[in-house]
Amino acid sequence: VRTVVAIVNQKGGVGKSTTAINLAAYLAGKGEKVLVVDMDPQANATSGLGVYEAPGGCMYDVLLEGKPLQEVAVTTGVDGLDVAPSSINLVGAEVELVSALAREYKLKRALEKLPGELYDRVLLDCPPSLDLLTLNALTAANEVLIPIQCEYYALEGLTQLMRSIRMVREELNPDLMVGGVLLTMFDPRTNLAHQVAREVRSFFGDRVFHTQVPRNVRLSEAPSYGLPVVLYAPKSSGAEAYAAVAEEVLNRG
Amino acid sequence: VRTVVAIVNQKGGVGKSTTAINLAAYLAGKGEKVLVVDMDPQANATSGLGVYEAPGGCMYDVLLEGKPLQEVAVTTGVDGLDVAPSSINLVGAEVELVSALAREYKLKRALEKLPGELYDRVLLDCPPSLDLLTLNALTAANEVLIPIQCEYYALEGLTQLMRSIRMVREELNPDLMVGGVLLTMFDPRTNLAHQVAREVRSFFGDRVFHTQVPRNVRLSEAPSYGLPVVLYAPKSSGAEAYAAVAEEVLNRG
Ligand SMILES: Nc1ncnc2c1ncn2[C@@H]1O[C@H](COP(=O)(O)OP(=O)(O)OP(=O)(O)O)[C@@H](O)[C@H]1O
Ligand SMILES: Nc1ncnc2c1ncn2[C@@H]1O[C@H](COP(=O)(O)OP(=O)(O)OP(=O)(O)O)[C@@H](O)[C@H]1O
Ligand SMILES: [Mg+2]
Ligand SMILES: [Mg+2]
Repeated sequence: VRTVVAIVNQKGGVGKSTTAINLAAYLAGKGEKVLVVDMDPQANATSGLGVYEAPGGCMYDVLLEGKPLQEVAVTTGVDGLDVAPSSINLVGAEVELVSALAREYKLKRALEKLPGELYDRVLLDCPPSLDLLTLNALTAANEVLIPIQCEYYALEGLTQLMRSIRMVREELNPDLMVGGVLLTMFDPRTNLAHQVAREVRSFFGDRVFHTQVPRNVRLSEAPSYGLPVVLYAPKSSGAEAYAAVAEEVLNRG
Repeated sequence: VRTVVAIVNQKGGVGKSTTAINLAAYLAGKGEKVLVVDMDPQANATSGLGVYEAPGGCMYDVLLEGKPLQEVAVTTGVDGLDVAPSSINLVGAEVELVSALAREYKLKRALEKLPGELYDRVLLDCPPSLDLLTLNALTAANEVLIPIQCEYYALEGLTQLMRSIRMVREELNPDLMVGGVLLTMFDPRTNLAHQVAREVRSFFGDRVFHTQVPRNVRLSEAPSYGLPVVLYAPKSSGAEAYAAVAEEVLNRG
């Protein structure tokens, strides 16, 4: 695998799953072989990609029983895009992982065992916390993609997030870097959105994607059909934004 | 204390903190003595009420070192409303609590020691997960208030949430009941919002508040001034909705 990207923000509802699903779908559309790993017990990335069964097992089996990732990965409605599903039993994983040996490295080990040519890029969708599931993702990733909702509380959480990333880099994963910051749910009619966008750009500089994802109801409707927005409403402003983000990701190399 | 209400939903960004802050402020305005306990390491309920210092300590000290709640509680800009602040070190509480004795009862014990006449109602703002901090809140509460965003993913999380509430009732807190369900960020222009509202009302019946909180930018601007919406924009649709929710809460007794 060339690149492993952890999509992380402990603030809830900022667009992590929406970004994982739709960025992955557009990258696959550009010819990359992509795997989305759903590390969230809510399993939104799993159902948002139309996967309602986990015949080969799920991420609980990978993290706690060492099942190979490629055995749980399933195909989706998008060519070149697979998902390693989550399920409700991942809720228990946190408590069980606490006392496990090398508890932060479970996902990293699983990704290392994945045959090299299967995927070009792996996107890790994380739960809204800095728990052991998210720590596993930060330890396994080469880069972090941070979705930031254009709201006040989203700014407040950044200090905690950057502190956690620094701690992971020092203790668990020296290569970890912030690959990109994506402004989401941008509503140009509100001053707040412009203000937050300005502050984020001054904090992160050119790590912030040029593309801002607008608030667009098509993005919130798509998961109810189990489809990424490229298949549900490809001409919508939300779809065009994620297509543009995929371009920027590919240009960054 | 008469009533302890846990504001819970593991789905992120559904309006838990916004509901804790604004419902508490309107209840205090009606003459109740209210305490908001911030159980979320993000500390949004703390900063949203304009509290930026914790001179007496914070919820970490209460849960892990047995500090009395009334020593950490601080006043806010609203008469009759105090907040027991959270802080960044609550992030570590989860791992430390796992091996503690009676780990799910720490908050309940702290609330039992609170002098009876200090508060009429306590609102517990929870993080977006079903972790030990949320379990402490569910164990300490007499009722749960569930904010539900009018979006597809919000429906999916309900099964997990109801399962957890049932488990807590069986194992930890036999009195726990669902006191109310609040539809938030309702945008009447989208079919999705109406569809979700219909499904929630058929699932929960008359436990759903009549009042639906509309999407209203004043609600997301208010926390950047450290003010509940009653002090920031009392005539806004968001403010009027939370005033109406407070009425419904009082009428339910
Ligand atoms: N740009 C957008 N415009 C409109 N709605 C959006 C947009 N992005 C996401 N949404 C909707 O907002 C809600 C939150 O997004 P999402 O679930 O992707 O966030 P998350 O960060 O993954 O949440 P959690 O913290 O619970 O994992 C969802 O209902 C989603 O459909
Ligand atoms: N009715 C509303 N209209 C518009 N914005 C809202 C509304 N309710 C909440 N918000 C905003 O939406 C975001 C999410 O709300 P909030 O932080 O209260 O949710 P939460 O469930 O507490 O999130 P978390 O899961 O991270 O704790 C915040 O930026 C808040 O200001
Ligand atoms: Mg998500
Ligand atoms: Mg909150």
